[in-house]
Amino acid sequence: IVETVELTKIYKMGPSEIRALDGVNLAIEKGEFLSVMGRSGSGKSTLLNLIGCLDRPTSGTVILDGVEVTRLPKGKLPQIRREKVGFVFQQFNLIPTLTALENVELPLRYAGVSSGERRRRAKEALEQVGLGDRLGHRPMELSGGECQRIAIARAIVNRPAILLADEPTGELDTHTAAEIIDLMHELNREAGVTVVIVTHDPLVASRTDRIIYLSDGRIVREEKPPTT
Amino acid sequence: IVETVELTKIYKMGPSEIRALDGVNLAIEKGEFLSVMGRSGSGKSTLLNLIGCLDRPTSGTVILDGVEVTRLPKGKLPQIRREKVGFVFQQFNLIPTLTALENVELPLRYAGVSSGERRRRAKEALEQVGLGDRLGHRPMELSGGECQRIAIARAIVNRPAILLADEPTGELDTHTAAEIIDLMHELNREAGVTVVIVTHDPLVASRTDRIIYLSDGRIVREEKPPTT
Ligand SMILES: Nc1ncnc2c1ncn2[C@@H]1O[C@H](COP(=O)(O)OP(=O)(O)OP(=O)(O)O)[C@@H](O)[C@H]1O
Ligand SMILES: Nc1ncnc2c1ncn2[C@@H]1O[C@H](COP(=O)(O)OP(=O)(O)OP(=O)(O)O)[C@@H](O)[C@H]1O
Ligand SMILES: [Mg+2]
Ligand SMILES: [Mg+2]
Repeated sequence: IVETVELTKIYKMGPSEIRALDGVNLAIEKGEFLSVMGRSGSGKSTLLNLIGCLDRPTSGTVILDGVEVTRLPKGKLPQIRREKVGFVFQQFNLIPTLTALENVELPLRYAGVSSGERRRRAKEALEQVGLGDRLGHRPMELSGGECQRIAIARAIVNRPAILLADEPTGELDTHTAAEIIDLMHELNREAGVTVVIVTHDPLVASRTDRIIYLSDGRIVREEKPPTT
Repeated sequence: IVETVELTKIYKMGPSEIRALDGVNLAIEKGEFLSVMGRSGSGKSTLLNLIGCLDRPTSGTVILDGVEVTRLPKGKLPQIRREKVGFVFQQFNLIPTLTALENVELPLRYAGVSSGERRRRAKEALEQVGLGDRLGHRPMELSGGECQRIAIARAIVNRPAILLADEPTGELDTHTAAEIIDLMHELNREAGVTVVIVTHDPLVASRTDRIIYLSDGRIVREEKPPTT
């Protein structure tokens, strides 16, 4: 469902060059539950952003659900994203003036869902991440972990084909983190959502089908954790 | 060096009330290395914000380095904070238009340090967190973990009496997280900095002198991890 070929992203800073990604070749099967690990600065967010069409590579190819997105004009990317991808950002990116419920409804608005149905589904997604009692709060009135969970609810509410989650449990206690990973497994098994999680947590990675390790913008290792 | 008496923070949301902190009594010795754990939403950031004078309680007392800060007029708090506290925010709070170096220099500017000395000490702090090669980058040009480390460098550059860190390793891989905790231990041992870390990482907590557990705004348990 995702394929990258020689995916490369280079940032020019004055005279020097930063190879955030350096020729990444990756194939992700439909329905897979994958994790990506690696040191801070190794290129994990860059990889996710390129797969999720939030950014364009310097060179190389991304094929997303059969579409060679790296050949599309920039203007076509938002639509592809909305139809196919749910994204949990490393820094949440919630709209501060909207409530938790309104933030989660946003992808459903774009999908043209009626207001009654939007409300019902957004409420359900928030209950799934344990925030049924925080619907009317705005991001400033919520804890770090609560904001992260709103971002997760927003990413899953549209049942995307692919869920890309950039460190979705970085701000969560062990108990809440386990519940979130349970939820992602449920989506994977029951709704066939392909899941790619960037994580620093070995416990989270051990609960995925395959772990990809990045170092200095390259894949250096792959592992299949023993199934429990 | 820190004492709280019946510390309480209540948020009114329409007809209902959220007891973010509910009568917290805590005494922290000078030079202690403490961690605070608890579920998402249990009141950890609220506790840190009240100790660090970023916010005022609904009732109760905070005594910081001999000063009853809850009795001071609001206008006096910024000065107390700058002189006594280094704060690492859960969401980093860097200035997006400034470079890594300029962000870390900021507390030294407030302290009236000369520009040459400021540059030298900020550079040193950034090297200590492993970002000596990112001095000229702005937050948008840095990874999540790199931003978190700038926030840490900024909090320690002024050798504060008390370092309050709200989940300082939430975005860091295991290796980089261990280096940051090593650095905090070094400050604690060699510069006598009192350290309070909110963390979800049991490995980080196991490396502190005492662990305080919060639940629904109250301290429910205390533990002394076995010393390695
Ligand atoms: N301004 C506010 N208005 C209303 N409720 C608030 C406000 N700020 C925080 N809260 C609530 O107070 C509770 C405690 O918040 P706090 O940020 O201290 O939690 P936390 O322990 O740091 O959680 P996390 O681990 O998720 O960061 C949360 O349930 C949150 O919803
Ligand atoms: N706009 C940019 N300009 C210059 N360099 C950049 C830019 N964005 C990212 N980088 C650099 O590219 C490298 C990879 O960044 P990326 O965000 O992918 O890392 P990461 O693996 O997600 O790290 P973390 O675990 O800390 O989140 C980093 O070293 C960063 O400094
Ligand atoms: Mg990242
Ligand atoms: Mg918090």
